[in-house]
Amino acid sequence: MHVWTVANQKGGVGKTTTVVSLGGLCAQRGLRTLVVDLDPHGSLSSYFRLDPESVNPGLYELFRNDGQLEPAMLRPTGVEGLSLLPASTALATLDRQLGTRKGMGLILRRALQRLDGEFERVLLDCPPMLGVLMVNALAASQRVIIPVQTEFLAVKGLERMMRTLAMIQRSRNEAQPQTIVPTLYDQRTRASVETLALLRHEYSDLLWDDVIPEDTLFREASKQALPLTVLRPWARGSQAYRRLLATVEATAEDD
Amino acid sequence: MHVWTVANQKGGVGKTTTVVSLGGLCAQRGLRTLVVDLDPHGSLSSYFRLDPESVNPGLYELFRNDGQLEPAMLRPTGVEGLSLLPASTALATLDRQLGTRKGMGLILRRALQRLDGEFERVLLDCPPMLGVLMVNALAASQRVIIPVQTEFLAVKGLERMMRTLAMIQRSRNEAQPQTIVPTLYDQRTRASVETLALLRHEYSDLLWDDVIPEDTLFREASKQALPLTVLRPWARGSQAYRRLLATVEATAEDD
Ligand SMILES: Nc1ncnc2c1ncn2[C@@H]1O[C@H](COP(=O)(O)OP(=O)(O)OP(=O)(O)O)[C@@H](O)[C@H]1O
Ligand SMILES: Nc1ncnc2c1ncn2[C@@H]1O[C@H](COP(=O)(O)OP(=O)(O)OP(=O)(O)O)[C@@H](O)[C@H]1O
Ligand SMILES: [Mg+2]
Ligand SMILES: [Mg+2]
Repeated sequence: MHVWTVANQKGGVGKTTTVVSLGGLCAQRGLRTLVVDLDPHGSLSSYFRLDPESVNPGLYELFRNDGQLEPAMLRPTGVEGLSLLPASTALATLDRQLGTRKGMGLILRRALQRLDGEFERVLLDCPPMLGVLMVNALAASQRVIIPVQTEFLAVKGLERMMRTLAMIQRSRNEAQPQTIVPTLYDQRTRASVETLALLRHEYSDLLWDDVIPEDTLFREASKQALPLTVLRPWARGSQAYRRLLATVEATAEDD
Repeated sequence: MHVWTVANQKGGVGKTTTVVSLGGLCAQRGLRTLVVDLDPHGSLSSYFRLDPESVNPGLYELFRNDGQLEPAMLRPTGVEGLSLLPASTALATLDRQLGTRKGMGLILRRALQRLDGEFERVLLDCPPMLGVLMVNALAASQRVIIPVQTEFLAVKGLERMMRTLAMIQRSRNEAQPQTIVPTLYDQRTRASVETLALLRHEYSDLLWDDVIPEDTLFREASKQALPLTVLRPWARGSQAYRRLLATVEATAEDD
């Protein structure tokens, strides 16, 4: 079972879109896939028409019951082979309640290990902040995918994100490969083109060698509660995520 | 002194861009203006070339010293008449450390009251999450500006945001007016046009009657560390924020 985290402390860079797109593609290939919503705001759960105000049981109950995973927590998404472990707004209180308790960072890891025979791919959607939820996601996964918007400030934010990851990595034994993914790329905008060149210069070894282009069809797809890769398999955005998945799968073999 | 909060739990909707743009306009009009960065990721501070990893003293020290505001916390931005109270990454620990302490939600309000004669406009930039920082911002301000991206999921997120605000409002005596601002509007995209119609239907009394259009020059401006309203006063984005400020100022008279 491969577990991948999609994270960036910057908001609105395409984390949820990446989880939905890659999750949809894995399911379409016949791999039993689970997507997990760690964001108290619940974008991933809303995408699949669940209401984070009334989800129960969900990820919050998993944390409150010390990692006890119940079958009722795994929900259908309307896409064959794709299941969802939804978020609820109550997750926003976890940092205050459990943030300093010993072993708090390993709860999700232990819970997902029990699913080993049931799923082949698990994707974790993180909230746009560094807290106990992101720490849990990083501890539970073998690889981190970091979407970055191709604009100047996002590169500054990426420096901080990489420092955060380095800090968290120090407490792991095995290395955790990272893939930086340029998103919302608009080749007509000078800022996009220049930022991509800057990223290629500063992060040449971790940066994916392609980009996810801006594609307004992503907004249509979220309205239909379907991944774009399912709704319009040949849209520009779908093709780009298909190329990304090929790269991640090729390097994941060594995980 | 008018204090306005710009907040939305959804990431990447234009919160920081709104604070920078409105702050720039107020300063250009000769109003002494302060912008405050409450986001541990520090986008507003980075915008004006401060490094959230090394800011000290900043907002974190203000919270740690129980609201003690020192002159060294107020920094220049390179824009005449515009000052910045910067964030540091350490703010991410506040929820865990201070989240349940009594009176924790009023620290910023008390600190800003001491600036009453020094500034005429204060704008608070919130992180994309509900926590002690957002609660402080809402308690310290007379009005809330809520940027919303014109896409389907954002409207679902807005419902949750409004419920959150209603929950926090219950503990206030005076009403806190709210202005919902459609951002990143692209009239060529069906999802944008349909979502705007939906917003106009569901939130007719709180919704601003205009939109902030998608304008790639915002990305250029952040690269120059200048508000777009200063760099290119007649860009589409600048003109839209000028119209928004006119609406907010007209209704703020009653605050
Ligand atoms: N390649 C793309 N082209 C066009 N729109 C996109 C693309 N990727 C994402 N979007 C849109 O941008 C917005 C933000 O994307 P998304 O919600 O996935 O970001 P996020 O990083 O998960 O945000 P948050 O920080 O709030 O969790 C959404 O409206 C989404 O539809
Ligand atoms: N009207 C607009 N047109 C084009 N780009 C915009 C517009 N408003 C904001 N942006 C761009 O969208 C991105 C997100 O904006 P911004 O950082 O202001 O959002 P935010 O809500 O503050 O994000 P976060 O949730 O991370 O704090 C930035 O790259 C910004 O330059
Ligand atoms: Mg998201
Ligand atoms: Mg911001």
